[in-house]
Amino acid sequence: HQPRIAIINQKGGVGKTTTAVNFAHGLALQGRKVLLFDLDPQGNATSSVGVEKYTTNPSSHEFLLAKDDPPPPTPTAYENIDIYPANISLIGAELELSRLGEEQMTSALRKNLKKFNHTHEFILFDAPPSLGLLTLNILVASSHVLVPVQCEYLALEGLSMLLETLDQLRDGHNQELKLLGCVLTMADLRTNLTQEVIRDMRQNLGPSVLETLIPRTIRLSESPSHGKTIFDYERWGVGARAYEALTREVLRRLADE
Amino acid sequence: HQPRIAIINQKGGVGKTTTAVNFAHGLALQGRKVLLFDLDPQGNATSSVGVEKYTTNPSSHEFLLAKDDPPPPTPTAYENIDIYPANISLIGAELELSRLGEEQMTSALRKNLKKFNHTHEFILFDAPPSLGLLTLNILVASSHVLVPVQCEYLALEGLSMLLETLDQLRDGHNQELKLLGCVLTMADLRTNLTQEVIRDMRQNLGPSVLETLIPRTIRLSESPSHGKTIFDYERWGVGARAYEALTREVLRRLADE
Ligand SMILES: Nc1ncnc2c1ncn2[C@@H]1O[C@H](COP(=O)(O)OP(=O)(O)OP(=O)(O)O)[C@@H](O)[C@H]1O
Ligand SMILES: Nc1ncnc2c1ncn2[C@@H]1O[C@H](COP(=O)(O)OP(=O)(O)OP(=O)(O)O)[C@@H](O)[C@H]1O
Ligand SMILES: [Mg+2]
Ligand SMILES: [Mg+2]
Repeated sequence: HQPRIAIINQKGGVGKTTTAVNFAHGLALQGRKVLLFDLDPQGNATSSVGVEKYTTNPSSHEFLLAKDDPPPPTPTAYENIDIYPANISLIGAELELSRLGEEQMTSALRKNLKKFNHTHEFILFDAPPSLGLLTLNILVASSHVLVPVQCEYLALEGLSMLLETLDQLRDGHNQELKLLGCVLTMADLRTNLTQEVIRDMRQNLGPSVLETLIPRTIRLSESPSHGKTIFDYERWGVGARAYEALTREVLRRLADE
Repeated sequence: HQPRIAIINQKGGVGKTTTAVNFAHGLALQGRKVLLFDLDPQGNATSSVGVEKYTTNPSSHEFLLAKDDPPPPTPTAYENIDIYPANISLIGAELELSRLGEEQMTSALRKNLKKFNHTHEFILFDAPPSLGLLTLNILVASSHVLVPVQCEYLALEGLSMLLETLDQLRDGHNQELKLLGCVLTMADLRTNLTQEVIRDMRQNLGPSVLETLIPRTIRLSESPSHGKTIFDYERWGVGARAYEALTREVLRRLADE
């Protein structure tokens, strides 16, 4: 069983890319082989693992719209992590998908994943901040969903809309889709706002909120500028330890299924 | 001359909504009548000014796709600020726009703005975090663009892509489109990262970067949970003073044109 995990939230700047990249490395350090898809046209996940964007490497866009056998992924500097990098043509992907017609436009990624013979134990998808066709393709192709939620008021606002969309998908296009959980990010426990958001989330969503809190730490926002994951940038800091704890908690939740 | 200002950045969580709402109130306090369009399906601008989302008020979605005369806007609790609130059907807007055909799909908003007889001196558009059809409609309908840029590395990555898109639009669909400038947000001057981003931005973009810096302050992230702008929440704090300075700087730049 190879979990395919969508890391999504249409709210912007909540830590989707930071979670995708550091959770990928957390898994890799546990000896799991990980395949990371960067499906955000900005290509933040690609550069956060030190891979050049917009090069001739086969991109996530090529994989998504491949007519024949999909191309191979690109290795990264990290053992056990391969990537399909973002490419500038991903900007036009949603329009290209909408022209495939009702049936195909949300299942192009799933179709090509089925054709792809790979040895990875985990597939992670980094999504753009929207509920458009790219994110819908990811959700239709995934087995699980991890939702980063920033400890801010505005980040709570769109959450019920997102969770409803997941329910609709489960009833329709993708019956196997499970919510792995919500992970609270950029938590600053010195502020009332963070404490209120954590309390609200745990009261309303209970066990769907992961125990692990990701603290706000400047090291997490510095590491991408060096093209490094947090484990490579500050191996034993609070950021790396939080993503290590997140990795362990997700592995436990998957084992308990 | 009524400036129509697009507040855009496809990078998520950089302060688009916070800037749209507080700049709107900054203008209103200077006696200018402002019309705010919330074109992000999340509806953060709508709730940040204390207006109920997803009600029967004529929404920005209705305005965008109106076949006859567009409906009137909704007043807010603030003198001089009216709004077209976001509505849940905005989620489907991009697909609806794509079905209007090549010619109309990016000019629907501009067309309806021309039909609309209003007394507002400024129109502000809050955009979702993408360069899809909603944002393109905003850019085609606007006279100016204000780009909030968070003082973070990942926020710099997508900026050149965005500025290129603006150049292409100016050569094509909208010759009058001017870059008002980039405004640096969530600046924490105690960190090297913020100082590096500010230095990079000023070196590379020079006068396109506004002088005004918006500091990171918890009050700016608390005010939306009370449905208040920063001027209403903490009138003389650092957040309100920064947005007051931003308002004055933008008015100066417009006067110098
Ligand atoms: N725990 C953290 N502490 C401090 N900074 C963080 C943390 N997590 C993420 N960041 C920073 O916050 C910003 C937003 O995070 P990130 O880009 O991962 O969010 P995102 O949800 O992927 O954004 P987008 O919606 O644009 O895809 C980035 O500059 C990132 O470096
Ligand atoms: N100067 C600031 N200081 C502290 N917090 C801020 C500041 N500006 C914005 N915020 C908070 O940061 C988060 C992101 O800001 P905001 O929602 O305005 O960005 P956005 O670009 O509109 O996001 P999206 O891409 O989702 O539309 C919000 O929770 C907001 O309250
Ligand atoms: Mg991202
Ligand atoms: Mg916003």
